[in-house]
Amino acid sequence: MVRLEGVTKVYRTDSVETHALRGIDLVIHAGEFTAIAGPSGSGKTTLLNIIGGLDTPTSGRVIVAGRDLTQMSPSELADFRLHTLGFVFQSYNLIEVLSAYENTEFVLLLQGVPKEERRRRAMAILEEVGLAGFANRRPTQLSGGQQQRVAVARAIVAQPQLVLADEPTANLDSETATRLMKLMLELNRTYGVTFLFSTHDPLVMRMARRLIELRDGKVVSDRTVESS
Amino acid sequence: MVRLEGVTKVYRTDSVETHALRGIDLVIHAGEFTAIAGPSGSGKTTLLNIIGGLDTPTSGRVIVAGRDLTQMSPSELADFRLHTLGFVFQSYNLIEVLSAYENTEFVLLLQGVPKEERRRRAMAILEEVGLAGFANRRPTQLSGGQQQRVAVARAIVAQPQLVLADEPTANLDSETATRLMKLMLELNRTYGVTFLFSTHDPLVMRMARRLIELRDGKVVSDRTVESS
Ligand SMILES: Nc1ncnc2c1ncn2[C@@H]1O[C@H](COP(=O)(O)OP(=O)(O)OP(=O)(O)O)[C@@H](O)[C@H]1O
Ligand SMILES: Nc1ncnc2c1ncn2[C@@H]1O[C@H](COP(=O)(O)OP(=O)(O)OP(=O)(O)O)[C@@H](O)[C@H]1O
Ligand SMILES: [Mg+2]
Ligand SMILES: [Mg+2]
Repeated sequence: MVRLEGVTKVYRTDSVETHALRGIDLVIHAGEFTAIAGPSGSGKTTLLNIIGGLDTPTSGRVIVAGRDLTQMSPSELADFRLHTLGFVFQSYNLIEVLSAYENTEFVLLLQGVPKEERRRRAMAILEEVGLAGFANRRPTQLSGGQQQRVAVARAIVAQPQLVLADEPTANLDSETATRLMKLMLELNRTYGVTFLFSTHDPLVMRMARRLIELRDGKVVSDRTVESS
Repeated sequence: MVRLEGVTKVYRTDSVETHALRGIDLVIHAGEFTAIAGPSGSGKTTLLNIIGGLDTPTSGRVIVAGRDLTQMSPSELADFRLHTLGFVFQSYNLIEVLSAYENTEFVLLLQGVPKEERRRRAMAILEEVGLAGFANRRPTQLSGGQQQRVAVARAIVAQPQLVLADEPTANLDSETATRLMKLMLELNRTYGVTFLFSTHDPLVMRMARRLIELRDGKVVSDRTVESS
C-alpha cells in the first residue's frame, strides 16, 4: 500500500538546515494498523504529510496505492487524496465556517455522493464518535477533544483505502480515546482500511499491531505486535 | 488565590443550551499545584478560561488574587492578566508572525522589562524547555509539540502568581512531558507560583499534588495527593 524509498526531508530556515527525515525506507501493507511513535520533533508529522502527498520529500520516492507521488501534478495529488486517503491533522484543520456535520460530509460531497446517503453516513459516523448531538455546532462551539473527533469522523466517513492520523487522541480522555480506537479497528477488520497514525499515547500504541519508532528523522525500530 | 462561588456557564446555540459549568464552588490556595481531569466536554477549558478572565460566567463570582473578575472592566481584566497570570491555551494561540523568541519575550515587553533582561530570561526559559536552537523559528516552522512548549515558555517566563495551563502536555512524548512538568514543579517550589492545569495525561495527574475531577460541568471529586 505504501512504499518509501530513501525519503529525506530538509527544511531550510535562516541558513539553518533541519533534517526532519534522514533516509526513510518503509513498507506499509494494505490492511495494516500501524502506530508511529517518537519524541517531539522526531519527524512524525513530516512523514505523514509526505505519505499523504501534502508535502514533498527533498529526495526519494513515495509510492502509495501503486502511484509515485513525487511524479504527480498538484491536481493529480488532490484527486488522489480525495479518492484514496483520509487525513487527521495534528491541528485538526476543520473548516471554521462549516458545522461538525458539514465538515464531516464534505468529502462525500466532493465525491458526488447523493444527499440522502451523505446525511445517513455522516450522522452515523458522528454518532459513533459520540457527537450526534453536536452536529450543528461550528468548531468554535466545540471543545478541543470534540473538534478532534470531528476531524477523525471526517477522515473515515468515506472509508478510504488509507487513513493517516496525526496524533488522533492527543486531546481525548482515556475512555473517549479507547472508543475511537475501537471504531478505527472495526473499520480495519471489517473493510480492510489501512491505518497509519502517529502517537505519544501508550493506549494507542498498545492497540496497534505494528509499532514503528522514529528518532531524529530515522526509523530506529519496527516491530509487529500481536494484540487481541 | 482563587475562589469560585456558584459559577455556572451556559452556552446557547440554535436554541440549544449547553450547561458547561453547573455551579462550581472551588478554592485554590496560593502555592498549590493542581490538576483538573475529566472527559472531553466536561468543562475544563471553560473553567480555566473563566478563572483567567478570558470568558465570563453566566452566574456566580470569580475571585482571583483578591479581585472579583466579574466586577472588572475589559481593560482592568487585561491589566490583571498581564500582571498576575500566565496562560497556556489548548490550541497554543502563538502569534504566527512572531518567532519562538519573540512570542516568549512578549509578556516581558508589555511589562516594560528592559531589552537585555528580556533576552536573558526568554533564552533561559527556551533552553529549559529544550528549544534554545529554535528561537528564531516561526510557529509554522515548528512541530506540534515544539509549538506547545513555546506556549508554556511564554506563560511562565514572567513568573506570574498563577499559571493556568490547558492540557500543556497533550502533544508531547513522555520524556519531554516529564521534563516540562519538572520545570513547572521547580517554579512552584522555588518561587511559589500557583499552577492549575487541565489534563488527560496520567503522567501529569501523578505529578500533581491535588486532583480535581470534573464531569458534566460539576466537580465530582477533589483530593490532595502526596507526591515525592
Ligand atoms: N463557544 C461555545 N459554544 C457552545 N458550546 C460550547 C462552547 N464552548 C464549549 N462549549 C461546550 O461546553 C462543553 C464544555 O466545553 P469545554 O471546552 O469546557 O470542555 P473540555 O472539558 O475542555 O473538553 P476537552 O477535553 O475536549 O478539551 C462542551 O460540551 C462544549 O461543546
Ligand atoms: N515548516 C518547517 N520549517 C522548518 N522546520 C520544520 C518545519 N516543519 C517541521 N520542522 C522541523 O522538522 C522537525 C520534525 O518536525 P515534525 O513536525 O515532523 O515532528 P513531530 O515528530 O511531528 O513532532 P511533534 O511530536 O512535536 O508533533 C522538527 O525539528 C521541526 O522543528
Ligand atoms: Mg507532529
Ligand atoms: Mg478543553
